Amino acid sequence: MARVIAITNQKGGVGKTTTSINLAACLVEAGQRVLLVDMDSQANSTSGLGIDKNAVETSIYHVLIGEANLQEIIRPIAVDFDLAPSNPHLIGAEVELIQTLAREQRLKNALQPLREAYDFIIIDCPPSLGLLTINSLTASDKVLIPIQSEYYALEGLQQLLNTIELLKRSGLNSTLDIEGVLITMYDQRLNLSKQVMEEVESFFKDKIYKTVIPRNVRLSESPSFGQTIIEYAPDSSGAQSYQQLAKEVLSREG
Amino acid sequence: MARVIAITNQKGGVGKTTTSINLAACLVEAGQRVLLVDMDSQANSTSGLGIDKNAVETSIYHVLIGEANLQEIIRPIAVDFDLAPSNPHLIGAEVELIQTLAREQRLKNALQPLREAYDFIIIDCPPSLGLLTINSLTASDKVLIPIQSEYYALEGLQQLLNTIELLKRSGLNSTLDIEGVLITMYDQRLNLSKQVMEEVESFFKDKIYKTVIPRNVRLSESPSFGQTIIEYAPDSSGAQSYQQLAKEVLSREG
Ligand SMILES: Nc1ncnc2c1ncn2[C@@H]1O[C@H](COP(=O)(O)OP(=O)(O)OP(=O)(O)O)[C@@H](O)[C@H]1O
Ligand SMILES: Nc1ncnc2c1ncn2[C@@H]1O[C@H](COP(=O)(O)OP(=O)(O)OP(=O)(O)O)[C@@H](O)[C@H]1O
Ligand SMILES: [Mg+2]
Ligand SMILES: [Mg+2]
Repeated sequence: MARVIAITNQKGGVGKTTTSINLAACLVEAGQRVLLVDMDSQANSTSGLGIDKNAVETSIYHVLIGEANLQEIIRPIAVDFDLAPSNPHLIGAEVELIQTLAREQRLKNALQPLREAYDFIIIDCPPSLGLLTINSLTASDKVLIPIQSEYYALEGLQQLLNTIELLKRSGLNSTLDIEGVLITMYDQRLNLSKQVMEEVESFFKDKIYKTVIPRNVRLSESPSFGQTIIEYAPDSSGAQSYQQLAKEVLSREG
Repeated sequence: MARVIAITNQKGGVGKTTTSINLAACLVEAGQRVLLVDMDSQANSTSGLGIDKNAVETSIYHVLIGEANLQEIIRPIAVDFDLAPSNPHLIGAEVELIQTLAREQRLKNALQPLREAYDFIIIDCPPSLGLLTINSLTASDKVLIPIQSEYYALEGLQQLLNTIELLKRSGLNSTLDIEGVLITMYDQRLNLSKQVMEEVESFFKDKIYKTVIPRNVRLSESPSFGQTIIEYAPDSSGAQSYQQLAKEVLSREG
């Protein structure tokens, strides 16, 4: 039975996609079967793995509006590593879903038949708290929150926690829990990074991962080659930190 | 008659808020009267100027749903520098606006009576192409597009240009034009920065500003003090580049 983890934070550019792709790749390297679901209309997880989003005919959009099932859109990336791609159609999904039945549970229902086929299902979320993120949170067991080592990154956390709390109380997903909080783009030369780290530690206490992702240019270069960090630069600090994170996620099993 | 400029790019974390606050401040320094409108539910422009978003009772949300007029919510930041603040209520606005009359023109109508009172109205947009961004584009004369010097930043440009084109053809704003494209967080030591710059130059040709905003830690520190870059670190490369940008925007008058 797959563990479903949503990678989410409505603040933009904090490393959601970078974490989704590279955590998935490192879990596969550690022997897990992983499905990555791209729930962002920017389709960065899709293009970051070398797939042309404009050439994707049926995507997660068609699954959400009921025109395809998930099995039909899944593409193999590597052995034991599959992707449910996005494409620009997803821009219209939030408005279209508003009038549909069980609009918050479309992704959860679509994932149900596939949970036996994977060990992990990772969901890359868009930078908003709209229906696509609500669908992702409703479908997930746990939430992994990437936090950039910057001032604005702290600002939005309370809103995110409120949304998770509302979702739990609404009955849409009463067992949803925070898997962990991940510090990204950490630069040990900057005071700002240290200050943000201290604030996050006092706010989240034991929920924060011991693994910290450093700022590492290899991480921002790898998507332009359509490769994960362990393919593109296996000896980089970026690759090592995501391998470390995969170990920590596995050790927090269940 | 104020020039209304929307600062937009649906890619997250590219420098929309940093550009909105600091371009506004540098235009004020150059003798202009400026209104900054925060159209993002994260309210980063509001908090970046030192205002507690949770203490803001009536915000741009109340203006969009018709419960307040813009004049009532405006706060002075400095002489000739006003802010129309946001607060977390704005999260619900996209869904609530869907059923309202003239839902795309709410901001445009609200700004109309104030256009004589300012020389510039700057609108900070959220990282999405939903109704809040559509409202901002409909209300604007021009669009300023910040582009981070990263691979994913190039990916989303076509979608943004398509949205602007659709908006023009729909009649919502047939004269909307791109004011300029701004390269942000440029690091001259990185090949990736140079590559992205070349791609953007060949894509946008003369629309790209000569001013390039360098990666400068002072820019990410200043919001934690509630200050603009020219108050916090007037001699920094960040301050100088935004002062340079203000000059370029003024020289492109009308
Ligand atoms: N640890 C890191 N070191 C250096 N660059 C990074 C790191 N993590 C991410 N990046 C780069 O920073 C940018 C933002 O990261 P990413 O796109 O993964 O964030 P996101 O949260 O998914 O953004 P969005 O909100 O638009 O979905 C990207 O260009 C990415 O390549
Ligand atoms: N030139 C720069 N040098 C260094 N840091 C910067 C620069 N510009 C912006 N930043 C920092 O990068 C982060 C992202 O910038 P900002 O929040 O302005 O982007 P945004 O596009 O408004 O994000 P969102 O999509 O969430 O609205 C912030 O923490 C900001 O302080
Ligand atoms: Mg992303
Ligand atoms: Mg912003």
